[in-house]
Amino acid sequence: VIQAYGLEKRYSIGDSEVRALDAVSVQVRRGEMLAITGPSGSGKSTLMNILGCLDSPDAGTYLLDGDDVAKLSGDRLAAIRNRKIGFVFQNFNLLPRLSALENVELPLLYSAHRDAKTVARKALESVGLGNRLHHETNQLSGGQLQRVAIARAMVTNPAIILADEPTGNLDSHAGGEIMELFHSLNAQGRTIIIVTHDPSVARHCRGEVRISDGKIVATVRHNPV
Amino acid sequence: VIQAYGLEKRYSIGDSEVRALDAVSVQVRRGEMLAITGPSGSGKSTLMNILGCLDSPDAGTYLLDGDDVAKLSGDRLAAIRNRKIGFVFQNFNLLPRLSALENVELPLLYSAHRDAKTVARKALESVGLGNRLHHETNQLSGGQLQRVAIARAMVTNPAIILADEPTGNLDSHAGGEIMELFHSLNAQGRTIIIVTHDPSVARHCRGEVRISDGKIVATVRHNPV
Ligand SMILES: Nc1ncnc2c1ncn2[C@@H]1O[C@H](COP(=O)(O)OP(=O)(O)OP(=O)(O)O)[C@@H](O)[C@H]1O
Ligand SMILES: Nc1ncnc2c1ncn2[C@@H]1O[C@H](COP(=O)(O)OP(=O)(O)OP(=O)(O)O)[C@@H](O)[C@H]1O
Ligand SMILES: [Mg+2]
Ligand SMILES: [Mg+2]
Repeated sequence: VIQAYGLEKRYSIGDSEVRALDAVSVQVRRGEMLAITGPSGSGKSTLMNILGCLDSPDAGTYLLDGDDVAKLSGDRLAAIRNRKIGFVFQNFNLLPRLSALENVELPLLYSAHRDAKTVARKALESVGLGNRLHHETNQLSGGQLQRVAIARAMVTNPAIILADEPTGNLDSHAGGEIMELFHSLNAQGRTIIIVTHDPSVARHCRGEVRISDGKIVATVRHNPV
Repeated sequence: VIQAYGLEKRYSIGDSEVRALDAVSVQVRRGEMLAITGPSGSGKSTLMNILGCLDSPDAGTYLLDGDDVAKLSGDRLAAIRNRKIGFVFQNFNLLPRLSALENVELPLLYSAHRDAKTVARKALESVGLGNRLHHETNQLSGGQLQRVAIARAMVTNPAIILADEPTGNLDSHAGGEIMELFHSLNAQGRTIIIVTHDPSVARHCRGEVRISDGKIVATVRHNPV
């Protein structure tokens, strides 16, 4: 479902150049659960943003379900971001003045979903936040905010979930619950890509791609745990 | 150096009450390195904010170096926050339009420090960001932002460092380097309190306080690793 070839992403700061991605190629089959790992600053979020159609590479090709993403219209890309892909951001990207429930129903309001509040409530209950629905973002703990971001990414029933370090603020129990949730979403046929620093999260995934300094340095097959 | 007795913190949302802290008492000796652990939402950040003089409890007493914090003037509290305590925030709290270097030198500018840029640069080098000094916060990875927050907390040479989940966005190598840094700061006599979800970080600390649902449920002594 995802075919990326030769992705390049460069930044210039002053007179030095950062090669955030260097000739990166990734293939992900439909229904796969893949981990992306690597040191801090190695290019994982940069890759995820390109796969999530939030950013475009300086070179290389990205085919999503056979479409060349670089050739799609703005409208088509927006539709893909809203309905095909659910993105859990590393820094959550929640709206500060809104409650957990309001944040999670937001993607549904764009498509005038009839039961937005009910669907949003169930998503929050599935991440253990049924008793925090009306707390605003400044009234929630770091790990609760992370779980609101996870709930929001699931709520449009996306075919692809991209999760950028979804358990960094969670204790091992809450982290384990999130991995079970991802497993059940994957069992429904969704494609799941998880950036993680946690080896136990990576072990849960059938495949693992390791990135270092903007390059893919290894592709690993795990026996499922 | 830290003596807290019977701390209470309550919030009202709608008609329900959240007891974020419930009769919490903690004593920390000078030069100790202590971990605070517990599930997401259990009250760790709430406790850290009170210990860091950023928030006040609804009940209970907090003595810092023998002073009753509730009785100190606004000026005295500001001086303590700027010079005695270095705080690494769970959500970093960096200034968006500023570079890594500018963020880290900010606490030094308040006290008109003569060599602010040099001290800030060395702090960033000590967390592996010597080649990212001039990147602004939106040009840094999640783990790089976390390390900028750590550098900023060290730069005023504080006697007490409070770090709220300082390795959540770091791979195990970078996380290990941060723990070595904390160890060397502790060896210089500084008191270090680390909130963490990472058992390997907790094992590095001589003592561990476990919190659940706003209450302290265990105090553990580790043999040093
Ligand atoms: N807008 C930008 N301008 C300049 N450099 C950037 C920009 N965005 C990212 N970088 C650099 O590109 C590199 C890769 O960043 P990226 O966020 O993809 O890393 P990461 O693997 O997600 O790291 P982490 O595990 O710390 O989140 C980093 O070294 C970062 O400093
Ligand atoms: N301003 C507030 N209003 C209402 N409830 C709050 C407020 N701040 C925190 N809470 C609640 O108090 C509890 C403790 O929050 P705290 O941030 O201390 O948790 P934590 O242990 O740091 O969690 P995490 O590991 O997820 O960061 C949480 O359940 C949270 O929802
Ligand atoms: Mg990242
Ligand atoms: Mg917290």
